[in-house]
Amino acid sequence: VILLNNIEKVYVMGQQKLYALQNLSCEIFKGEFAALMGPSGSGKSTLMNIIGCLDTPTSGSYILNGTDVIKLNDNQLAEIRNKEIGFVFQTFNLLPRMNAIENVELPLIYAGISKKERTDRAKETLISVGLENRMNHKPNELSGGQRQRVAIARALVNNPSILLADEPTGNLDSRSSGEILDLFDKIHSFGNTILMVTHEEDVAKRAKRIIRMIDGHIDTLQNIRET
Amino acid sequence: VILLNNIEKVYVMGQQKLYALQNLSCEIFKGEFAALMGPSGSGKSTLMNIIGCLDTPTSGSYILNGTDVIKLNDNQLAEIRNKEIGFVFQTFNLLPRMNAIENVELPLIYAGISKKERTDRAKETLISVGLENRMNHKPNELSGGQRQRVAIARALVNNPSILLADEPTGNLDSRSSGEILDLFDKIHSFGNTILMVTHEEDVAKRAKRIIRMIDGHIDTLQNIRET
Ligand SMILES: Nc1ncnc2c1ncn2[C@@H]1O[C@H](COP(=O)(O)OP(=O)(O)OP(=O)(O)O)[C@@H](O)[C@H]1O
Ligand SMILES: Nc1ncnc2c1ncn2[C@@H]1O[C@H](COP(=O)(O)OP(=O)(O)OP(=O)(O)O)[C@@H](O)[C@H]1O
Ligand SMILES: [Mg+2]
Ligand SMILES: [Mg+2]
Repeated sequence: VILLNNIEKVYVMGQQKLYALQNLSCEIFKGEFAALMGPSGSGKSTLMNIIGCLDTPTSGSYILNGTDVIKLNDNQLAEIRNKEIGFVFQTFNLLPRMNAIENVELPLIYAGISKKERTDRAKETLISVGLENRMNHKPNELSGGQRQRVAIARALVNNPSILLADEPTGNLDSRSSGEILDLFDKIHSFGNTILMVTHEEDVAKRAKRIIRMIDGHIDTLQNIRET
Repeated sequence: VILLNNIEKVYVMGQQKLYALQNLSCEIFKGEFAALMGPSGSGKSTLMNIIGCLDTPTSGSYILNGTDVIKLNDNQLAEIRNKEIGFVFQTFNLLPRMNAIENVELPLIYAGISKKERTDRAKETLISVGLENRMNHKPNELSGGQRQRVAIARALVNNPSILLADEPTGNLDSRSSGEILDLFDKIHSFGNTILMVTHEEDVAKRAKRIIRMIDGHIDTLQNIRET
């Protein structure tokens, strides 16, 4: 469902070129639950942003569900992001002046869902991540792990066929982590595709495949050793 | 060095009172390296903010190095924060328009250090957290784990006698984590006091004592079981 070929992402800084990704080729199959690991700065978030249609590569091709994503215009990309993809950001990116329910409703507004149904679905999703007692809190009235779970709820509320989660348990204790991973298992069992960045081996083991990155590309040698 | 007695922190939300901390008493000894653990929302960051003189309790007493902190005015608190305490925030709190070096120099500006020495010390500290190749990057040009390490460098640059670190390895792979924890060991060996929040047992084991919190207070039963 996700096919990346020879992806390159370069940042130009003054006279220098910084290769965040280079020679990156990778395939994620429909309905797969994969974990993405690698050292800090190895390009995981950059790769996730490209897969999530939030960023475009400097070169290379990205075919999503048979569609050549690089050829799409901004409106078409926004439509894919809203309908097909749920994204949990490493830095959450919640809107500070809205409370938890309002933040989680956002993807449903774009999808044209009625106010009553939006509120019901947002509440339901917040309950599923253990936040029924924090629905009216704004982000600055929430703990780090509670904000993380609002970000997860917002990614799930539209029932996306592809869930991209960048360090979704980075601020969660082992029990809340376990609850979130159980939720991911449930979503996976419905046939959805999940790609999750994590730096914790215990969390990665909950996925069915571990993809390792190093210096901006896939560490194929390590991947071969592990299978 | 840190003595908290019967600390309470209440948030009033409309008609309700939310007890983020209640009946919390705790002592941290000079030169100790302790880990603080507990479920998401149990009050760890709230406690850290009070210890770090960034927030005041609703009631209770806090004696730091023999000084009654609650009686101090804002200027005196700012002085303590700058001279005695280094704080690594759970959400980093870097200034977006400054690059890594400029962010790390900030505590030294308050301390009245000259420009040349500030830059030297900031560079040195950034090298010690593995960021010698990212010194001129702004936060949005850095990965999550790189931003975390800039936040750590900023907390260390003033050589504080008390280091408060809220989830300092939350975004780091195991190798970068290990390097940061080695650095903490070194700081500890110089006689400094470290209190570190973490949700990972492996990281907590690097400390000499684990303090567990639950529902806004210290879990004394669990603490007794572990000693
Ligand atoms: N806008 C930018 N300009 C220059 N360099 C950048 C920019 N954004 C990212 N980088 C660099 O690209 C590299 C990859 O960043 P990325 O955020 O993908 O890493 P990561 O694998 O997610 O790391 P982490 O585990 O620390 O979150 C990093 O070395 C980073 O410094
Ligand atoms: N300004 C506020 N108004 C209302 N409630 C708040 C406010 N700030 C924090 N809280 C609540 O206080 C409780 C403790 O928050 P705190 O950030 O200390 O938790 P934590 O232990 O650090 O959690 P985490 O592990 O998720 O970071 C949480 O339940 C949170 O919702
Ligand atoms: Mg990242
Ligand atoms: Mg916290």
